[in-house]
Amino acid sequence: LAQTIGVTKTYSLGSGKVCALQKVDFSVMAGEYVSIVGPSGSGKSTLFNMIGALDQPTSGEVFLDDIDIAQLDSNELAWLRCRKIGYIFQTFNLIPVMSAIDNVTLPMIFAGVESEASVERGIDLLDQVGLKERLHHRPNELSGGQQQRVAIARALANRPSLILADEPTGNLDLATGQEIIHLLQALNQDHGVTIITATHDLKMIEASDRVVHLLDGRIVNEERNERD
Amino acid sequence: LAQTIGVTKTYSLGSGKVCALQKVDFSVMAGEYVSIVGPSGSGKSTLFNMIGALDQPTSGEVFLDDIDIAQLDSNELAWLRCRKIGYIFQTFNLIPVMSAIDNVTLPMIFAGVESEASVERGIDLLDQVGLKERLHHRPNELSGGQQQRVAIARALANRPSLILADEPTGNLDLATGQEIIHLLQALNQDHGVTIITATHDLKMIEASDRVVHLLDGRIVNEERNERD
Ligand SMILES: Nc1ncnc2c1ncn2[C@@H]1O[C@H](COP(=O)(O)OP(=O)(O)OP(=O)(O)O)[C@@H](O)[C@H]1O
Ligand SMILES: Nc1ncnc2c1ncn2[C@@H]1O[C@H](COP(=O)(O)OP(=O)(O)OP(=O)(O)O)[C@@H](O)[C@H]1O
Ligand SMILES: [Mg+2]
Ligand SMILES: [Mg+2]
Repeated sequence: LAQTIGVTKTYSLGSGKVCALQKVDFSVMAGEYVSIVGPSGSGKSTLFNMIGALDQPTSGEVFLDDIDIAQLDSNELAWLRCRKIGYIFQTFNLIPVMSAIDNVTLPMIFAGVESEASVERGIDLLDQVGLKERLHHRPNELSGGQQQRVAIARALANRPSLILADEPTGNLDLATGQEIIHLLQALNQDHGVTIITATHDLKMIEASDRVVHLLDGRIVNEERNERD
Repeated sequence: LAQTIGVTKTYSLGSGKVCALQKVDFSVMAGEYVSIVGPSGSGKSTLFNMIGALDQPTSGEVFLDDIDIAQLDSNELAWLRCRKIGYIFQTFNLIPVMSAIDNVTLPMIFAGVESEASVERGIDLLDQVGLKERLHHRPNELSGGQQQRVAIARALANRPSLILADEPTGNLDLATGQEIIHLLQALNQDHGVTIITATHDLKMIEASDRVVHLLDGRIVNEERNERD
């Protein structure tokens, strides 16, 4: 479903070059649940930006459904990011002036879903992440973990076939984190949604089929989980 | 050192009232290391805003060093927040247009520390959190966990006697998180700094003297840790 071949990402700042990813070969099969683990600064979010078509590699290719995304025009990329991929950002990236329900329905409006159906689905998604009492709160009227859960609900809005979850439980207590892990697991097991998470949450790692270790921008290890 | 008496915080939105804290009696002795735990949305950050004088209770009092902070004028409050209290925000709150080193030295400039000494201390603090290679990166040129560590370094800049750490390891892998736990522990044990953390990190909770459980804006349980 998703593949990076020889992906390198180098940032050039006034103070020098930072090599965030070095020749990363990474692939995920449709329906897989993969966790990417590694120290802070090892390149997890950068890899997600490559796979999610939010940024371009300095060299190497990224394929989604066997299509080289560097060949897509901006409309095709927009469609990918809106319909095919659900991105849960590490720093949430909610729209500050919009309420929780409006943040969640926005991608559906972009996808052409009519207003009543999108509000109904938005309420259902926010209920699934425990926020049905917070529909009309704006991000600054929500706790950190509540903002994180709005970001999660939003990523699921258009029923994406690929979810990129960047540290989705970082701001959650263990019980709420478990609910999110089960939510993602159910999408994977019952609906075949492909899930890639960047995480250091051991429970989330346990729930995945495969764990890929990143260190200083390189994949250094990979292990399969024996799941029943 | 810090005490809340009957602190209640109610937010009124168009859609109704939210009672974030209900008659909370909470106190911390000088030199203590206390963890506040509780589900997402239970009131941890709100309690921190009360203690850190960043917001006012709807009713009840907050005392710092036996002074009712509601009686302080804005200069006295500014001094408190700059010199006495170090606040590590759950969502970092770094200044986007400034580099890591400038973010860390800013509180020192406000405290009247002269420029060369503040840069020297800033570099040392960033080194202590593993970021001496990232001094000139701005927040959007840093990973999530690196931004969190800049926020930690900044909170320590003026050698506060009270640190409020709101989920300081939420974006960190276990090894980096351990470094932060040891850093805070050393400040507490070697320098008598009072530390209050809001966290769901079990390792951080283990490191504290006392654990206070919050649920729906109320303290529901408290336990002492037997530490060697
Ligand atoms: N725009 C940028 N310019 C320069 N360097 C950058 C930029 N963005 C990221 N980096 C650097 O690239 C490296 C990888 O960053 P990335 O965000 O992918 O790490 P990460 O594994 O997600 O870390 P974390 O667990 O802390 O979120 C980091 O060392 C970071 O400082
Ligand atoms: N400005 C606001 N207006 C309305 N409600 C608010 C506001 N700020 C916070 N709340 C609500 O107050 C409650 C407590 O929020 P708080 O941020 O203290 O929780 P928390 O324990 O820090 O949660 P988390 O673990 O998710 O960070 C939440 O239910 C939140 O929705
Ligand atoms: Mg990251
Ligand atoms: Mg909070």
